[in-house]
Amino acid sequence: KTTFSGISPSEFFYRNRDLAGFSNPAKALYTATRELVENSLDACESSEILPNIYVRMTPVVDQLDSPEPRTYKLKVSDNGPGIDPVKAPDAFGRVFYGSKYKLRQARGMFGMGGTMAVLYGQITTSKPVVIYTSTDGKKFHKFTLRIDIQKNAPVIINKEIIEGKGSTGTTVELLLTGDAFRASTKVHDYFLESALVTPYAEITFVDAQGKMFYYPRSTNTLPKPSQETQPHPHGFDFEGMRRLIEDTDDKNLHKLLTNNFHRVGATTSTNFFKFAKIDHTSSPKDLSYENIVKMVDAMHSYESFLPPDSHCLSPLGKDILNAGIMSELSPEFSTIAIRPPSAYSGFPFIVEVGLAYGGNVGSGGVKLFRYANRIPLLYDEGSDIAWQVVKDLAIDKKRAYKIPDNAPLALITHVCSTKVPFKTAGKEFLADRPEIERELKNAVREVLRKLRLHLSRQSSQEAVKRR
Amino acid sequence: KTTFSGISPSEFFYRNRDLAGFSNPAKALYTATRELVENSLDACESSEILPNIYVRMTPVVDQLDSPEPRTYKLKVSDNGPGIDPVKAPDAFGRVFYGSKYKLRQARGMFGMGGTMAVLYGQITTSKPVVIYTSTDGKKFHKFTLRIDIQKNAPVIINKEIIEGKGSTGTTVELLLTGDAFRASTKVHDYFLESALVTPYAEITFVDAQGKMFYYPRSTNTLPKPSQETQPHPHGFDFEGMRRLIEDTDDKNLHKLLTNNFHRVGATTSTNFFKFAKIDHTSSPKDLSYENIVKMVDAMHSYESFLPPDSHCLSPLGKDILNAGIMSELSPEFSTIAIRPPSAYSGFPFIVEVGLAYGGNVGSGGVKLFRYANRIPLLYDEGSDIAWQVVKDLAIDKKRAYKIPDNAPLALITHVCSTKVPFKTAGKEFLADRPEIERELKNAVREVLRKLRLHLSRQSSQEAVKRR
Ligand SMILES: Nc1ncnc2c1ncn2[C@@H]1O[C@H](COP(=O)(O)OP(=O)(O)OP(=O)(O)O)[C@@H](O)[C@H]1O
Ligand SMILES: Nc1ncnc2c1ncn2[C@@H]1O[C@H](COP(=O)(O)OP(=O)(O)OP(=O)(O)O)[C@@H](O)[C@H]1O
Ligand SMILES: [Mg+2]
Ligand SMILES: [Mg+2]
Repeated sequence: KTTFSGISPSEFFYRNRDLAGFSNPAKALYTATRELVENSLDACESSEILPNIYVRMTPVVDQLDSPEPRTYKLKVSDNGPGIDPVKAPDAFGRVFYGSKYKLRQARGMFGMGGTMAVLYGQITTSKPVVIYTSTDGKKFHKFTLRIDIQKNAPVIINKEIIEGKGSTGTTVELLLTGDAFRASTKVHDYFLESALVTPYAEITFVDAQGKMFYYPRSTNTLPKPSQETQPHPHGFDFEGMRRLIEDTDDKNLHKLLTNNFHRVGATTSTNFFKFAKIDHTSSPKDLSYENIVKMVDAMHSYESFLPPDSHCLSPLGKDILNAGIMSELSPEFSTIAIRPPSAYSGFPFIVEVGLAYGGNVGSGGVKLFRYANRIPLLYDEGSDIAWQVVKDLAIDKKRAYKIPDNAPLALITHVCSTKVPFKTAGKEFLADRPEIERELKNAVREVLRKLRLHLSRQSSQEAVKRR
Repeated sequence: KTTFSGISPSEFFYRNRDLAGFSNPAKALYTATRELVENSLDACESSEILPNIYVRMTPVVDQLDSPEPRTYKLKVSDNGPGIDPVKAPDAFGRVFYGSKYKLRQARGMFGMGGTMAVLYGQITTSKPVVIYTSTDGKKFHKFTLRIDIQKNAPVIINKEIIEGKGSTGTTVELLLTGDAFRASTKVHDYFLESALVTPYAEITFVDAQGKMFYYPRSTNTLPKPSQETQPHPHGFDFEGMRRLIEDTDDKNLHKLLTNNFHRVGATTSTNFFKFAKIDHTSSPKDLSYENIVKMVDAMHSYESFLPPDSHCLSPLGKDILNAGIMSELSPEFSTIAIRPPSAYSGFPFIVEVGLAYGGNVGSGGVKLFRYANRIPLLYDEGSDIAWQVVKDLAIDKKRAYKIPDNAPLALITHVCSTKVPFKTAGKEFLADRPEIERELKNAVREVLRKLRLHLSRQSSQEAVKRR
């Protein structure tokens, strides 16, 4: 007899924690740290606060004699805006709940990262998480909570109010089974690579051995926070259109487009409906199934929508990329390509690529540093579309760019979007969305062509010298 | 002002379909096909019915002139046991709902694959899915349904009863945006590799160009269906123990272990509690937090639990692996290693590895065929722990096994478990769980050592010949 059952989202990720990046104690320690730090960076940036983030990993004293994996206390503190105390328990105790289900660029997007760190800590140590948060600097709300995994709901074990010292912020303290030794290289690289793209953040990291790594602020200029936007018409899908039509008060299709889509004005709308051969005065609610199909298909193929503007995005820009390349790679030659905004499935995105050659760049194979929405990606390089593009152009086709074997070549790729197409809930690597692949290819070709020019000038200069 | 919201599981996967293997039209067509075929195979095997599965992809007529991607009709039919008509709408219309949340090996495990195929079809074409199913052969229940994505619930558009022709089974028919041209190689490989490990199944596949591929049954012997089991104590986590203690009527710890765990009898339990230094007569409900920690930690480190038996598993076995190697690779030499059952995090698993060398095996690099729970894995090879083990041993360390460069070498890996640790909800590749990595290494070393023996005999025979 076949028996059926349904499970909650937290139960699903309890059973399948590999999907969220918690496969083994080393990886889990890495992922939990990443998720909490990214929550702090997001919160500070969207409230235009220069981030001060403090991260500490402490082995639990009585476990010091036992070999890894062991129990660690993980603490992440920020000076961000704090979390509304009414919302904080759900923010950390409920999977698929958060403030980032909006069309603007942020590191968070799934509504589950912080909750997964809490969940993993709970299932490996049975200890509750402690959250301190203040939105006014005067009162800190201290929550001790655990997750009712079968219900996907927080259980508040204790709640207190503590006198604040004048500054808002949030601190998360949890215990988890980790392997700090195995995770060490990746954790340190994460902080280093994160600091490179957040020069306005001050990050202090005290690792499991008590060693402190301090990444000071090198600029007081915050990037302009990304603004919420409307979907871009290119690639907008049926379900989106169906909901729009169901919910709309717009009296005709012309208004439906101009009121609800990114950069669609009266002229664009008129021209689009001419192209689609649909009467733009008809009412959305009267549209037949065939005509909705026709309209959505036409939105896919119409070439003259204005490209997205980047208000909903927060690209790194030349200054940050240059500063990072110079400080970390000290190359003899470098160049940057920043692609204009594009869109996939209605989501605006920008691709930025940096190239560094020679100087202190190590030989022995192309080194790729991947980022997405300012998050360093340190796992599963081979599966990432960015690597596949780099391998195709800078390795398989290196002759075309006059790149010698074992060249001292490093590339940095950054994809930023209102929705990064991660292939895993652990945000390890990017899926191959054709539009993103195309823009990565354009950007990588651009920097490789500049490198080729540099290399051929260099070799002709050397030829001149020899004569 | 920060506003929070929660979303349903189907809304989550609507927004993040890349996580489920639906990144682009080619991949989506592949994944939808895979999910439906695996549902049919699971259903037939668990009801001990020799599977007859019919798959057909048909381009929608009026789209034939437009270039790919286009709208396809995907139809998958089986002679399985059918689905209880009361449950069928939720089975296909609700994410995180199904019959496979049990501790036994099956291809399905997430409760979302079939639902995702329906969801992707709906968001790309707005058409409902049609399900025909009969559990008695007399009446077929025909459901036309779509998914209320925001609610994660099915909406039955139409329901009919049709006269059956005497045989039970299920047919799923849906429309979706696919790219059959781009997906062609992978789809055909999927059927070929699937047929290799299911010689008891008859599979008919009519591709998008109308070409029929017929994989006949080569044996009438079904594998013994996997039996539901209890968790194995090795690696059982806190949350599992907490729930067990909360729900139990067992009066003492000794009974708690013998009644609830796989192959833990009176002797094992007594010896375990001696090792853990815990009084096995104490009541589970009276156990302090510290003693639960002590018990769970001891369950991790105790080496003398009986290894799992394989009733909950369904390994391929030597016959199927040999038949597959011979028919597809025709090597000059082959060998198979089947590891004894092991467990990770309480889940029993078995690793099986086949090796084929020379003969018709192509040169030019090691070829790896990966399987998990009889599912062929055709994507993201580089990220799979199976590939990392094969690369480490058969490529980086090939000298140790006397393997020449560009050797004509192929390996087949099969990991079967009551829970395969997939890293993605699209079941593309395996996460690196240490226990599974260890068993893969043991199995690969075993076959490579046999190959080394064969190669050195071969070279000494040739040396004899030359004299
Ligand atoms: N340090 C923090 N400061 C302010 N708000 C926070 C902080 N940490 C978490 N939050 C809030 O809690 C919500 C849930 O966090 P969680 O990490 O679970 O999901 P997310 O960040 O929205 O998405 P993702 O799963 O991609 O990380 C966030 O959306 C944010 O509103
Ligand atoms: N062809 C079929 N015959 C019988 N039962 C089926 C069939 N297809 C689906 N089902 C039932 O519907 C349920 C839901 O299927 P679905 O593919 O969504 O999830 P699953 O197979 O349980 O897990 P997974 O997401 O890993 O595939 C299954 O558990 C099974 O009980
Ligand atoms: Mg987050
Ligand atoms: Mg399934």
